[in-house]
Amino acid sequence: SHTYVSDIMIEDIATIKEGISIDEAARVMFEKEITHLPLVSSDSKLVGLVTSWDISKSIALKSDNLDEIMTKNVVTARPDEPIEKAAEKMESKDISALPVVDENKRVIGLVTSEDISRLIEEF
Amino acid sequence: SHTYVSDIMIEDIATIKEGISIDEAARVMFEKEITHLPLVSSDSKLVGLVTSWDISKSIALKSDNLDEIMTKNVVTARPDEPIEKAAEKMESKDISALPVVDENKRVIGLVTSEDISRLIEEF
Ligand SMILES: C[S@@+](CC[C@H](N)C(=O)[O-])C[C@H]1O[C@@H](n2cnc3c(N)ncnc32)[C@H](O)[C@@H]1O
Ligand SMILES: C[S@@+](CC[C@H](N)C(=O)[O-])C[C@H]1O[C@@H](n2cnc3c(N)ncnc32)[C@H](O)[C@@H]1O
Repeated sequence: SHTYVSDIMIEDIATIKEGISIDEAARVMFEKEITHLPLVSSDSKLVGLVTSWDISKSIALKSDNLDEIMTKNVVTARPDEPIEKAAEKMESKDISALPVVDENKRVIGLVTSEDISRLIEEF
Repeated sequence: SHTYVSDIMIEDIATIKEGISIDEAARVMFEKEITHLPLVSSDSKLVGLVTSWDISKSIALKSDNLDEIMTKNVVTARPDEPIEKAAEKMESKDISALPVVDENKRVIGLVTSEDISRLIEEF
């Protein structure tokens, strides 16, 4: 298709800082109606990802430690990547969103399977 | 595309019965690695939907009552519906999955934006 991640990614995204609690992460997801929260260091570098599935997992495992339930090895996308490559990464890992990072690993957006799915109306 | 919901829907899906607790719903989502759980009556009719976002909401609202946090007015799809129509419904309501129901409102599958997104590689 000649469509790139930068053409469809969401740029105004919520992120959370290291040290936040599970309750606080759940409150941000509820207030902003979102399901994916990149965790960033004080210089905005990506260090992890918390999803609503991870919050649900914390109830199943009776854990109150965000560090225990978050994902540290995050699959990401580059802004100049074709959307087919992003879709393939999400399919192969059974995930539905990729933080978009620049060359310094700073989070500049989020691309989701929802954003790709809605393109189907144009094909 | 001439693709219909029945061509891409997941048929082997987990459902939960009325009366289940938030903890139990969270455990099913964790064990099956899923984010959407249709709630069905004793005769398999759709009565509601619980997602991992709703479980996360229960922490934000400090609620322990599934009935309070589940969605009762569920947007669904029919198996003979074009996938473009399903994608349009999900986009307009900011949701990422639709239970697929037969003419008796029995749940026969689930269609997700992930299933539609992965078709992009074929266009
Ligand atoms: C494997 S998925 C399974 C459930 C469901 N398919 C979903 O997308 O949430 C759930 C796990 O994937 C992780 N995850 C989500 N997006 C990710 C990404 N871009 N990179 C690495 N892990 C990710 C979450 O942190 C969570 O632990
Ligand atoms: C509006 S979405 C916002 C967050 C995120 N976009 C997502 O898809 O989870 C969250 C709410 O949508 C509801 N929901 C999800 N799928 C639905 C469907 N097919 N019909 C009605 N409500 C649905 C969930 O129960 C949850 O309360």
